[in-house]
Amino acid sequence: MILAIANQKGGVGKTTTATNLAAGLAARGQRVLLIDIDPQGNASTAFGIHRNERSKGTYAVLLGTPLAQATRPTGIKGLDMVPADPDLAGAEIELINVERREFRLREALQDAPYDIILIDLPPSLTLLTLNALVAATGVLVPLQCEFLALEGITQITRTIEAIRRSLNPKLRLEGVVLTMYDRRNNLSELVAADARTFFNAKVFETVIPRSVRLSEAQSHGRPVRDYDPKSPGAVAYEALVDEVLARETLP
Amino acid sequence: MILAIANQKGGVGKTTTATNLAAGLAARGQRVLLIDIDPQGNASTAFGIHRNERSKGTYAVLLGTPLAQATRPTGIKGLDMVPADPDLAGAEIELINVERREFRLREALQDAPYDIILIDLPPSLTLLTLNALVAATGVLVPLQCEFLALEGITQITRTIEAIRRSLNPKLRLEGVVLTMYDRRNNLSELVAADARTFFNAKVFETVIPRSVRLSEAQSHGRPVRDYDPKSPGAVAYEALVDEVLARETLP
Ligand SMILES: Nc1ncnc2c1ncn2[C@@H]1O[C@H](COP(=O)(O)OP(=O)(O)OP(=O)(O)O)[C@@H](O)[C@H]1O
Ligand SMILES: Nc1ncnc2c1ncn2[C@@H]1O[C@H](COP(=O)(O)OP(=O)(O)OP(=O)(O)O)[C@@H](O)[C@H]1O
Ligand SMILES: [Mg+2]
Ligand SMILES: [Mg+2]
Repeated sequence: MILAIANQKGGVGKTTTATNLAAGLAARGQRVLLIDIDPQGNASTAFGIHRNERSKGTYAVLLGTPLAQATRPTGIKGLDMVPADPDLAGAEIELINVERREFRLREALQDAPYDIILIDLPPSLTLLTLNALVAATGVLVPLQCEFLALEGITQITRTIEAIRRSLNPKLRLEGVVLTMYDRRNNLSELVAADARTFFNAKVFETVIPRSVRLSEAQSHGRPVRDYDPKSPGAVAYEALVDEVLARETLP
Repeated sequence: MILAIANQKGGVGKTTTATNLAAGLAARGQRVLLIDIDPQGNASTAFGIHRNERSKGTYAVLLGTPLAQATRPTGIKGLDMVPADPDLAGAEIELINVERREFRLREALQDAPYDIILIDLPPSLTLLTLNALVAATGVLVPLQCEFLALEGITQITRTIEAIRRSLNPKLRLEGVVLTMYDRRNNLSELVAADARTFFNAKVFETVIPRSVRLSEAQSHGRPVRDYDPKSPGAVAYEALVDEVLARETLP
């Protein structure tokens, strides 16, 4: 399974979901690889990989470096990652004239020795996003429970549809994860209800609450399950891991 | 003054700042134009312009439609806007082979009959972002008071520097606005202190608190000063408007 964590809307919890899902899946014995294809490199930061230690990463892989040479340990058993190298910010322009430019990541991930590969995407629809969606088998869309969240959601669903028809017939919408749900904010429930009407059973049962411990964990370079396992955010992400695994084994 | 509201990090309050700043400046008698160059079209939504009413907008202007034909009233005296038309999502690919593609917006805004033009940018560094930064005289960077916010901040400052050296010598960093400050979250103060160390006097005195009334106002298609003028978010944005005007008149 290769899962792209995508939504072109910014700040909806893509990185927070990708990193905590990766940690939870590894803890259940899966061999997991996390790929940071966002030039901002927030997933790399969330695992404590400093900016000056990212020299061979996702950009190098797109240009032909073997995956194993760009893969790093995260300090978590069963979880490796490919960080966002500094050159990733310029990949858009550099890859334009490269052969089979949309397929670079898919080709690099063939026969990769992992059960699950997660890809953290940037908040945009660019060639990097395209590479991830061509390589992926499924897309998980975090949806923030705030106003404007549903606004652009058809952009990502239309993009998934367009890529399925043209470059990647296997690609499917794995599910929609409601994030930053705040009981005190009545907009949260409105957005959640709208999302369930629009996406039906594709919306995961698990809802991720707004919880500052999630940000704090990132500032310490650790997944929330290690930082504060009893916090509402950690409990919710554990439930999400179980749901993703349960859906994965379904035909 | 042409002010680009920019930060490639997603969900930091670009649209919320652009729309509320525009409304506050118009209320003080300035003739204001707001341009939505984000394909998500959140600024267009925040002024109640429905998706099916955006047919001539920013994309049409980039391809040569006169500005006046794409400009709409917002229902607020002194404030017009150019919405994000549906084709904007494809602009990246379409503009690649167009003459002087980075200068399209700058040329379209020459002699525009406004005192202040604000541009709401998408969370990425693409040709649309480039067009806005080439057209702008200043950049206002909203910085969310949460972890990861300072992570990629050098990307936008490096981009501004690169554009000033090559395509737009006038471009300057107008200032950094701290947003979503939450007194109950000690990360907020850490990020604010870091930002002041890094940017010094460029950080506006006004800090925008986290306030759910800001989202609610957007869901009603109105700026917060009309929706709930006494709310903490509305009061803060009024103070920001005064600070922006005071800085503008300084040499
Ligand atoms: N459930 C949550 N509760 C509270 N804060 C959260 C939650 N999820 C994410 N955050 C915080 O919100 C901010 C945005 O989250 P994150 O960076 O994961 O979003 P993203 O979609 O990856 O952003 P981008 O579009 O820039 O890639 C971060 O500061 C993060 O710490
Ligand atoms: N000060 C605030 N307090 C509470 N919520 C806020 C505040 N500012 C913005 N929001 C909410 O946070 C979300 C993100 O804000 P906004 O859309 O303005 O960010 P953005 O930087 O424009 O996002 P994008 O990167 O997708 O363009 C929205 O749902 C908005 O309603
Ligand atoms: Mg992210
Ligand atoms: Mg926006």
